[in-house]
Amino acid sequence: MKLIIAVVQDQDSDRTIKALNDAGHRVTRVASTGGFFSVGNTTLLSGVEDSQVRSVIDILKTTCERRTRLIPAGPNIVESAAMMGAFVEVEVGGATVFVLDVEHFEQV
Amino acid sequence: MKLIIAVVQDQDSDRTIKALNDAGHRVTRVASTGGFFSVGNTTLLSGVEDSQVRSVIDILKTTCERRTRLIPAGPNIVESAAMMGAFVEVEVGGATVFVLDVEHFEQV
Amino acid sequence: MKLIIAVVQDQDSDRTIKALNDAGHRVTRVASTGGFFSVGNTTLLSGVEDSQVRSVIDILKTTCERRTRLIPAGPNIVESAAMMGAFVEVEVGGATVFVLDVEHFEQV
Ligand SMILES: Nc1ncnc2c1ncn2[C@@H]1O[C@@H]2COP(=O)(O)O[C@H]3[C@@H](O)[C@H](n4cnc5c(N)ncnc54)O[C@@H]3COP(=O)(O)O[C@H]2[C@H]1O
Ligand SMILES: Nc1ncnc2c1ncn2[C@@H]1O[C@@H]2COP(=O)(O)O[C@H]3[C@@H](O)[C@H](n4cnc5c(N)ncnc54)O[C@@H]3COP(=O)(O)O[C@H]2[C@H]1O
Ligand SMILES: Nc1ncnc2c1ncn2[C@@H]1O[C@@H]2COP(=O)(O)O[C@H]3[C@@H](O)[C@H](n4cnc5c(N)ncnc54)O[C@@H]3COP(=O)(O)O[C@H]2[C@H]1O
Repeated sequence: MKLIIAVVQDQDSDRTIKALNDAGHRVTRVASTGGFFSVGNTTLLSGVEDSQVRSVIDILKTTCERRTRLIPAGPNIVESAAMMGAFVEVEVGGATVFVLDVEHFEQV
Repeated sequence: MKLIIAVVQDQDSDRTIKALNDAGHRVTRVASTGGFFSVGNTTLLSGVEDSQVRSVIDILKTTCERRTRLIPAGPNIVESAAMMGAFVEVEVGGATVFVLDVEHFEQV
Repeated sequence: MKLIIAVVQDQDSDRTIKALNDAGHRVTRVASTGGFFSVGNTTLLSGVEDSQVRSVIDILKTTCERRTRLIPAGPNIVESAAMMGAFVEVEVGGATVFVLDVEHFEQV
Protein backbone atom coordinates (compact mmCIF):
# COMPACT_ATOMS: atom_id res chain seq x y z
CA MET A 1 0.00 0.00 0.00
CA LYS A 2 1.21 3.51 -0.78
CA LEU A 3 -0.10 6.87 0.37
CA ILE A 4 -0.08 9.46 -2.40
CA ILE A 5 -0.06 13.08 -1.22
CA ALA A 6 -0.71 15.42 -4.15
CA VAL A 7 -0.93 19.22 -4.05
CA VAL A 8 -3.16 20.41 -6.89
CA GLN A 9 -4.64 23.74 -7.87
CA ASP A 10 -8.17 24.45 -6.69
CA GLN A 11 -9.41 24.82 -10.27
CA ASP A 12 -8.42 21.21 -11.00
CA SER A 13 -9.49 19.58 -7.75
CA ASP A 14 -13.15 18.64 -8.46
CA ARG A 15 -12.37 17.21 -11.89
CA THR A 16 -9.37 15.32 -10.44
CA ILE A 17 -11.30 13.79 -7.54
CA LYS A 18 -14.12 12.68 -9.85
CA ALA A 19 -11.65 11.05 -12.25
CA LEU A 20 -9.89 9.27 -9.40
CA ASN A 21 -13.18 8.04 -7.92
CA ASP A 22 -14.44 6.92 -11.35
CA ALA A 23 -11.29 4.80 -11.66
CA GLY A 24 -12.13 3.20 -8.31
CA HIS A 25 -9.53 5.09 -6.25
CA ARG A 26 -10.34 6.38 -2.77
CA VAL A 27 -9.48 10.04 -2.07
CA THR A 28 -9.65 12.48 0.84
CA ARG A 29 -9.29 16.21 0.17
CA VAL A 30 -7.73 18.76 2.49
CA ALA A 31 -7.87 22.53 1.95
CA SER A 32 -4.37 23.99 1.90
CA THR A 33 -2.42 27.12 0.92
CA GLY A 34 0.72 27.56 -1.13
CA GLY A 35 3.61 28.97 0.92
CA PHE A 36 4.99 31.23 -1.80
CA PHE A 37 1.89 32.78 -3.37
CA SER A 38 -0.38 32.36 -0.29
CA VAL A 39 -3.06 31.24 -2.73
CA GLY A 40 -5.45 28.47 -1.74
CA ASN A 41 -4.84 25.04 -3.26
CA THR A 42 -5.92 21.46 -2.48
CA THR A 43 -3.96 18.60 -0.93
CA LEU A 44 -5.27 15.16 -1.86
CA LEU A 45 -4.57 12.00 0.16
CA SER A 46 -5.07 8.72 -1.66
CA GLY A 47 -4.10 5.33 -0.29
CA VAL A 48 -3.76 2.81 -3.13
CA GLU A 49 -2.32 -0.63 -3.79
CA ASP A 50 1.30 -0.45 -5.04
CA SER A 51 0.15 -1.49 -8.52
CA GLN A 52 -2.26 1.50 -8.74
CA VAL A 53 0.27 4.30 -8.12
CA ARG A 54 0.98 4.75 -11.82
CA SER A 55 -2.74 4.89 -12.59
CA VAL A 56 -3.27 7.70 -10.07
CA ILE A 57 -0.33 9.73 -11.39
CA ASP A 58 -1.51 9.27 -14.99
CA ILE A 59 -4.94 10.63 -14.00
CA LEU A 60 -3.29 13.65 -12.32
CA LYS A 61 -1.37 14.27 -15.54
CA THR A 62 -4.59 14.52 -17.54
CA THR A 63 -6.69 16.50 -15.05
CA CYS A 64 -4.15 18.99 -13.65
CA GLU A 65 -2.93 21.81 -15.88
CA ARG A 66 0.25 23.83 -15.58
CA ARG A 67 -0.61 27.53 -15.55
CA THR A 68 1.47 30.67 -15.78
CA ARG A 69 0.93 33.33 -13.14
CA LEU A 70 2.15 36.91 -13.37
CA ILE A 71 3.74 37.97 -10.13
CA PRO A 72 5.39 41.29 -9.25
CA ALA A 73 9.15 41.07 -9.67
CA GLY A 74 11.63 42.14 -6.98
CA PRO A 75 13.00 40.84 -3.69
CA ASN A 76 9.81 41.52 -1.81
CA ILE A 77 6.98 40.38 -3.99
CA VAL A 78 4.32 42.64 -2.50
CA GLU A 79 6.07 46.03 -2.19
CA SER A 80 7.94 46.02 -5.48
CA ALA A 81 4.83 45.70 -7.58
CA ALA A 82 3.82 49.37 -7.77
CA MET A 83 7.36 50.73 -7.99
CA MET A 84 8.85 48.62 -10.66
CA GLY A 85 5.72 47.79 -12.55
CA ALA A 86 7.69 44.78 -13.60
CA PHE A 87 6.09 41.41 -13.56
CA VAL A 88 7.59 38.01 -14.07
CA GLU A 89 5.91 34.89 -15.26
CA VAL A 90 6.04 31.97 -12.84
CA GLU A 91 4.80 28.57 -13.82
CA VAL A 92 2.58 26.91 -11.24
CA GLY A 93 2.44 23.18 -11.46
CA GLY A 94 -0.20 20.81 -12.41
CA ALA A 95 0.31 18.59 -9.38
CA THR A 96 3.11 18.10 -6.90
CA VAL A 97 3.10 14.41 -6.00
CA PHE A 98 4.68 12.55 -3.05
CA VAL A 99 4.45 8.75 -2.83
CA LEU A 100 5.03 7.36 0.67
CA ASP A 101 5.25 3.76 1.74
CA VAL A 102 2.46 2.60 4.09
CA GLU A 103 3.69 0.12 6.66
CA HIS A 104 0.21 -0.90 7.76
CA PHE A 105 -3.31 -0.13 6.45
CA GLU A 106 -6.55 -0.96 8.23
CA GLN A 107 -10.21 0.08 8.10
CA VAL A 108 -11.84 -0.36 11.48
CA MET B 1 8.33 6.41 15.83
CA LYS B 2 5.30 5.98 13.53
CA LEU B 3 2.92 8.58 12.14
CA ILE B 4 -0.68 7.39 12.14
CA ILE B 5 -2.95 9.17 9.65
CA ALA B 6 -6.60 8.25 10.33
CA VAL B 7 -9.66 9.50 8.45
CA VAL B 8 -12.66 9.41 10.80
CA GLN B 9 -16.23 10.68 10.56
CA ASP B 10 -16.92 14.08 12.10
CA GLN B 11 -19.45 12.58 14.52
CA ASP B 12 -16.72 10.43 16.07
CA SER B 13 -13.84 12.93 16.07
CA ASP B 14 -14.28 14.67 19.46
CA ARG B 15 -14.80 11.42 21.35
CA THR B 16 -11.84 9.85 19.54
CA ILE B 17 -9.44 12.71 20.25
CA LYS B 18 -10.43 12.77 23.92
CA ALA B 19 -9.88 9.00 24.24
CA LEU B 20 -6.47 9.25 22.52
CA ASN B 21 -5.41 12.16 24.74
CA ASP B 22 -6.65 10.40 27.90
CA ALA B 23 -4.42 7.47 26.95
CA GLY B 24 -1.48 9.89 26.71
CA HIS B 25 -1.31 10.02 22.92
CA ARG B 26 -0.64 13.28 21.10
CA VAL B 27 -3.03 14.18 18.25
CA THR B 28 -3.47 16.93 15.66
CA ARG B 29 -6.75 17.25 13.78
CA VAL B 30 -7.22 18.47 10.23
CA ALA B 31 -10.60 19.22 8.64
CA SER B 32 -11.04 17.18 5.46
CA THR B 33 -13.67 16.05 2.95
CA GLY B 34 -14.46 12.64 1.53
CA GLY B 35 -13.83 12.44 -2.22
CA PHE B 36 -16.83 10.28 -3.04
CA PHE B 37 -19.63 11.74 -0.90
CA SER B 38 -18.13 15.26 -0.62
CA VAL B 39 -19.14 15.13 3.04
CA GLY B 40 -16.87 16.68 5.67
CA ASN B 41 -14.79 14.30 7.76
CA THR B 42 -11.71 14.57 10.00
CA THR B 43 -8.13 13.52 9.36
CA LEU B 44 -6.12 12.84 12.54
CA LEU B 45 -2.32 12.88 12.70
CA SER B 46 -0.77 11.09 15.65
CA GLY B 47 2.93 10.44 16.07
CA VAL B 48 3.51 7.59 18.54
CA GLU B 49 6.25 5.22 19.64
CA ASP B 50 6.22 1.97 17.63
CA SER B 51 4.91 0.09 20.69
CA GLN B 52 1.85 2.40 20.92
CA VAL B 53 0.47 1.86 17.38
CA ARG B 54 -1.78 -1.02 18.48
CA SER B 55 -3.12 1.04 21.40
CA VAL B 56 -4.13 3.87 19.05
CA ILE B 57 -5.84 1.51 16.59
CA ASP B 58 -7.69 -0.25 19.42
CA ILE B 59 -9.01 3.13 20.62
CA LEU B 60 -10.17 3.97 17.07
CA LYS B 61 -12.02 0.64 16.99
CA THR B 62 -14.01 1.56 20.09
CA THR B 63 -14.72 5.22 19.30
CA CYS B 64 -15.41 5.11 15.53
CA GLU B 65 -18.65 3.54 14.33
CA ARG B 66 -19.43 2.14 10.88
CA ARG B 67 -22.58 3.78 9.54
CA THR B 68 -24.78 3.05 6.55
CA ARG B 69 -25.60 5.92 4.25
CA LEU B 70 -28.35 5.91 1.68
CA ILE B 71 -27.12 7.31 -1.59
CA PRO B 72 -28.97 7.67 -4.87
CA ALA B 73 -28.20 4.78 -7.19
CA GLY B 74 -27.07 5.22 -10.80
CA PRO B 75 -23.94 6.14 -12.69
CA ASN B 76 -24.18 9.77 -11.77
CA ILE B 77 -25.09 9.92 -8.11
CA VAL B 78 -26.66 13.37 -8.22
CA GLU B 79 -28.87 13.27 -11.30
CA SER B 80 -30.23 9.78 -10.96
CA ALA B 81 -31.81 10.39 -7.58
CA ALA B 82 -35.12 11.93 -8.75
CA MET B 83 -35.52 9.70 -11.81
CA MET B 84 -34.96 6.32 -10.40
CA GLY B 85 -36.01 6.97 -6.85
CA ALA B 86 -33.71 4.10 -6.13
CA PHE B 87 -31.26 4.29 -3.29
CA VAL B 88 -28.46 2.01 -2.34
CA GLU B 89 -26.93 1.51 1.03
CA VAL B 90 -23.22 2.29 1.26
CA GLU B 91 -21.28 1.52 4.39
CA VAL B 92 -19.02 4.33 5.53
CA GLY B 93 -16.17 3.25 7.70
CA GLY B 94 -15.36 3.77 11.25
CA ALA B 95 -11.79 4.87 10.54
CA THR B 96 -9.41 4.50 7.62
CA VAL B 97 -5.93 4.13 9.11
CA PHE B 98 -2.49 4.54 7.51
CA VAL B 99 0.67 3.82 9.56
CA LEU B 100 3.82 5.43 8.16
CA ASP B 101 7.38 5.04 9.35
CA VAL B 102 8.97 8.21 10.75
CA GLU B 103 12.66 8.47 9.92
CA HIS B 104 13.31 11.30 12.33
CA PHE B 105 11.20 13.02 15.05
CA GLU B 106 12.11 16.19 16.86
CA GLN B 107 10.40 18.88 18.94
CA VAL B 108 12.25 22.20 18.62
CA MET C 1 13.58 13.25 -1.09
CA LYS C 2 12.00 13.61 2.35
CA LEU C 3 8.60 14.99 3.33
CA ILE C 4 8.78 17.10 6.47
CA ILE C 5 5.49 17.47 8.37
CA ALA C 6 5.80 20.16 11.06
CA VAL C 7 3.09 21.30 13.47
CA VAL C 8 3.76 24.92 14.44
CA GLN C 9 1.85 27.54 16.39
CA ASP C 10 -0.23 29.97 14.35
CA GLN C 11 1.74 32.94 15.70
CA ASP C 12 4.93 31.54 14.16
CA SER C 13 3.55 30.27 10.86
CA ASP C 14 3.89 33.33 8.58
CA ARG C 15 7.43 34.11 9.69
CA THR C 16 8.36 30.42 9.35
CA ILE C 17 6.97 30.05 5.83
CA LYS C 18 8.70 33.22 4.68
CA ALA C 19 12.03 32.05 6.10
CA LEU C 20 11.65 28.63 4.45
CA ASN C 21 10.72 30.20 1.10
CA ASP C 22 13.61 32.70 1.33
CA ALA C 23 15.95 29.75 1.76
CA GLY C 24 14.51 28.24 -1.43
CA HIS C 25 12.36 25.57 0.25
CA ARG C 26 8.89 24.78 -1.03
CA VAL C 27 6.09 24.71 1.58
CA THR C 28 2.37 23.99 1.73
CA ARG C 29 0.36 25.08 4.78
CA VAL C 30 -2.65 23.29 6.22
CA ALA C 31 -4.86 24.72 8.98
CA SER C 32 -5.06 22.30 11.91
CA THR C 33 -6.09 22.09 15.57
CA GLY C 34 -4.28 20.74 18.60
CA GLY C 35 -6.03 17.71 20.10
CA PHE C 36 -5.37 18.61 23.73
CA PHE C 37 -6.00 22.37 23.85
CA SER C 38 -8.36 22.48 20.85
CA VAL C 39 -6.51 25.61 19.82
CA GLY C 40 -5.82 26.27 16.13
CA ASN C 41 -2.30 25.64 14.89
CA THR C 42 -0.63 25.14 11.48
CA THR C 43 0.66 21.97 9.86
CA LEU C 44 3.38 22.57 7.25
CA LEU C 45 4.27 20.11 4.49
CA SER C 46 7.69 20.56 2.89
CA GLY C 47 9.25 18.14 0.44
CA VAL C 48 13.02 18.66 0.32
CA GLU C 49 16.14 16.92 -0.91
CA ASP C 50 17.68 14.69 1.79
CA SER C 51 20.57 17.13 2.18
CA GLN C 52 18.16 20.00 3.00
CA VAL C 53 16.38 18.40 5.97
CA ARG C 54 18.80 19.89 8.51
CA SER C 55 18.41 23.34 6.94
CA VAL C 56 14.63 23.21 7.33
CA ILE C 57 14.83 22.08 10.97
CA ASP C 58 17.39 24.79 11.77
CA ILE C 59 15.01 27.40 10.33
CA LEU C 60 12.15 26.02 12.46
CA LYS C 61 14.39 26.33 15.52
CA THR C 62 14.89 30.04 14.91
CA THR C 63 11.34 30.97 13.88
CA CYS C 64 9.23 28.85 16.27
CA GLU C 65 9.13 29.81 19.94
CA ARG C 66 8.24 27.62 22.92
CA ARG C 67 5.51 29.31 24.91
CA THR C 68 3.96 28.58 28.29
CA ARG C 69 0.19 28.36 28.51
CA LEU C 70 -1.80 28.47 31.71
CA ILE C 71 -4.44 25.79 31.73
CA PRO C 72 -6.93 24.94 34.47
CA ALA C 73 -5.71 22.04 36.59
CA GLY C 74 -7.81 18.97 37.37
CA PRO C 75 -8.98 15.82 35.58
CA ASN C 76 -11.46 17.63 33.43
CA ILE C 77 -9.74 20.70 32.15
CA VAL C 78 -12.88 22.71 31.54
CA GLU C 79 -15.00 22.13 34.67
CA SER C 80 -12.24 22.27 37.24
CA ALA C 81 -11.19 25.77 36.36
CA ALA C 82 -13.77 27.71 38.40
CA MET C 83 -13.77 25.37 41.37
CA MET C 84 -10.14 24.97 42.05
CA GLY C 85 -8.94 28.23 40.66
CA ALA C 86 -5.77 26.33 40.20
CA PHE C 87 -3.84 26.61 37.01
CA VAL C 88 -0.85 24.73 35.79
CA GLU C 89 1.72 25.85 33.32
CA VAL C 90 2.05 23.69 30.22
CA GLU C 91 4.79 24.31 27.71
CA VAL C 92 3.62 24.30 24.11
CA GLY C 93 6.31 23.53 21.66
CA GLY C 94 8.00 25.52 19.03
CA ALA C 95 7.51 22.92 16.34
CA THR C 96 6.73 19.22 16.31
CA VAL C 97 8.62 17.76 13.34
CA PHE C 98 8.17 14.44 11.50
CA VAL C 99 10.56 13.49 8.68
CA LEU C 100 9.19 10.82 6.31
CA ASP C 101 10.95 9.10 3.45
CA VAL C 102 9.50 9.83 0.00
CA GLU C 103 9.66 6.81 -2.29
CA HIS C 104 8.81 8.77 -5.41
CA PHE C 105 8.43 12.51 -6.17
CA GLU C 106 7.04 13.99 -9.36
CA GLN C 107 5.63 17.29 -10.59
CA VAL C 108 3.20 16.71 -13.45
N1 LIG D 1 10.96 29.13 -2.36
C1 LIG D 1 10.60 29.38 -3.65
N2 LIG D 1 11.43 30.07 -4.46
C2 LIG D 1 11.09 30.32 -5.74
N3 LIG D 1 9.93 29.94 -6.34
C3 LIG D 1 9.06 29.28 -5.57
C4 LIG D 1 9.33 28.97 -4.21
N4 LIG D 1 8.30 28.31 -3.70
C5 LIG D 1 7.41 28.20 -4.72
N5 LIG D 1 7.86 28.76 -5.85
C6 LIG D 1 7.16 28.88 -7.12
O1 LIG D 1 5.89 29.43 -6.87
C7 LIG D 1 4.86 28.54 -7.29
C8 LIG D 1 3.76 28.56 -6.25
O2 LIG D 1 4.24 28.08 -5.00
P1 LIG D 1 3.28 27.95 -3.73
O3 LIG D 1 4.18 27.72 -2.55
O4 LIG D 1 2.38 29.12 -3.64
O5 LIG D 1 2.38 26.64 -4.02
C9 LIG D 1 3.03 25.37 -4.16
C10 LIG D 1 3.03 24.53 -2.89
O6 LIG D 1 1.78 24.68 -2.20
C11 LIG D 1 3.08 23.11 -3.44
N6 LIG D 1 4.45 22.59 -3.49
C12 LIG D 1 5.27 22.55 -4.57
N7 LIG D 1 6.43 21.93 -4.28
C13 LIG D 1 6.32 21.56 -2.97
C14 LIG D 1 7.19 20.87 -2.07
N8 LIG D 1 8.39 20.41 -2.43
N9 LIG D 1 6.79 20.69 -0.79
C15 LIG D 1 5.58 21.11 -0.37
N10 LIG D 1 4.71 21.78 -1.18
C16 LIG D 1 5.07 21.99 -2.46
O7 LIG D 1 2.55 23.15 -4.76
C17 LIG D 1 2.23 24.48 -5.12
C18 LIG D 1 2.62 24.70 -6.56
O8 LIG D 1 4.02 24.54 -6.71
P2 LIG D 1 4.80 24.78 -8.08
O9 LIG D 1 6.18 24.26 -7.89
O10 LIG D 1 4.01 24.22 -9.21
O11 LIG D 1 4.84 26.35 -8.31
C19 LIG D 1 5.54 27.16 -7.37
C20 LIG D 1 6.95 27.53 -7.83
O12 LIG D 1 6.97 27.75 -9.22
N1 LIG E 1 -7.69 4.57 0.51
C1 LIG E 1 -8.12 5.78 0.92
N2 LIG E 1 -7.38 6.87 0.67
C2 LIG E 1 -7.76 8.09 1.09
N3 LIG E 1 -8.92 8.33 1.77
C3 LIG E 1 -9.71 7.26 2.02
C4 LIG E 1 -9.36 5.95 1.63
N4 LIG E 1 -10.35 5.09 2.01
C5 LIG E 1 -11.27 5.85 2.64
N5 LIG E 1 -10.89 7.15 2.66
C6 LIG E 1 -11.59 8.26 3.32
O1 LIG E 1 -12.45 7.74 4.31
C7 LIG E 1 -13.81 8.08 4.01
C8 LIG E 1 -14.67 6.87 4.32
O2 LIG E 1 -14.29 5.80 3.53
P1 LIG E 1 -15.07 4.38 3.52
O3 LIG E 1 -14.23 3.44 2.74
O4 LIG E 1 -15.41 4.00 4.91
O5 LIG E 1 -16.46 4.65 2.78
C9 LIG E 1 -16.46 5.03 1.41
C10 LIG E 1 -16.71 3.86 0.46
O6 LIG E 1 -17.62 2.95 1.03
C11 LIG E 1 -17.38 4.55 -0.74
N6 LIG E 1 -16.42 4.92 -1.80
C12 LIG E 1 -15.44 5.83 -1.74
N7 LIG E 1 -14.78 5.93 -2.91
C13 LIG E 1 -15.37 5.07 -3.72
C14 LIG E 1 -15.14 4.70 -5.09
N8 LIG E 1 -14.17 5.25 -5.83
N9 LIG E 1 -15.96 3.77 -5.62
C15 LIG E 1 -16.93 3.21 -4.88
N10 LIG E 1 -17.21 3.49 -3.59
C16 LIG E 1 -16.42 4.42 -3.02
O7 LIG E 1 -17.95 5.75 -0.26
C17 LIG E 1 -17.67 5.94 1.13
C18 LIG E 1 -17.36 7.40 1.39
O8 LIG E 1 -16.20 7.78 0.69
P2 LIG E 1 -15.61 9.24 0.82
O9 LIG E 1 -14.59 9.39 -0.26
O10 LIG E 1 -16.71 10.24 0.79
O11 LIG E 1 -14.89 9.32 2.26
C19 LIG E 1 -13.81 8.43 2.52
C20 LIG E 1 -12.45 9.06 2.34
O12 LIG E 1 -12.47 10.41 2.83
N1 LIG F 1 3.19 13.22 18.58
C1 LIG F 1 2.35 14.12 18.04
N2 LIG F 1 1.50 13.73 17.07
C2 LIG F 1 0.65 14.62 16.49
N3 LIG F 1 0.58 15.94 16.85
C3 LIG F 1 1.40 16.35 17.84
C4 LIG F 1 2.33 15.49 18.47
N4 LIG F 1 3.00 16.20 19.43
C5 LIG F 1 2.53 17.45 19.36
N5 LIG F 1 1.58 17.56 18.41
C6 LIG F 1 0.88 18.79 17.98
O1 LIG F 1 1.66 19.91 18.36
C7 LIG F 1 0.92 20.72 19.28
C8 LIG F 1 1.87 21.21 20.35
O2 LIG F 1 2.39 20.13 21.06
P1 LIG F 1 3.36 20.28 22.32
O3 LIG F 1 3.90 18.92 22.64
O4 LIG F 1 4.34 21.35 22.07
O5 LIG F 1 2.44 20.79 23.51
C9 LIG F 1 1.40 19.94 24.00
C10 LIG F 1 1.78 19.15 25.24
O6 LIG F 1 2.61 19.92 26.07
C11 LIG F 1 0.41 18.98 25.94
N6 LIG F 1 -0.25 17.73 25.61
C12 LIG F 1 -0.74 17.34 24.41
N7 LIG F 1 -1.32 16.12 24.47
C13 LIG F 1 -1.20 15.73 25.74
C14 LIG F 1 -1.60 14.54 26.44
N8 LIG F 1 -2.24 13.50 25.85
N9 LIG F 1 -1.30 14.48 27.76
C15 LIG F 1 -0.65 15.50 28.38
N10 LIG F 1 -0.23 16.64 27.79
C16 LIG F 1 -0.52 16.75 26.47
O7 LIG F 1 -0.43 20.03 25.50
C17 LIG F 1 0.25 20.83 24.51
C18 LIG F 1 -0.74 21.18 23.42
O8 LIG F 1 -1.16 20.02 22.75
P2 LIG F 1 -2.17 20.09 21.52
O9 LIG F 1 -2.64 18.69 21.25
O10 LIG F 1 -3.23 21.10 21.77
O11 LIG F 1 -1.27 20.61 20.27
C19 LIG F 1 -0.18 19.81 19.83
C20 LIG F 1 -0.49 18.93 18.64
O12 LIG F 1 -1.33 19.64 17.72
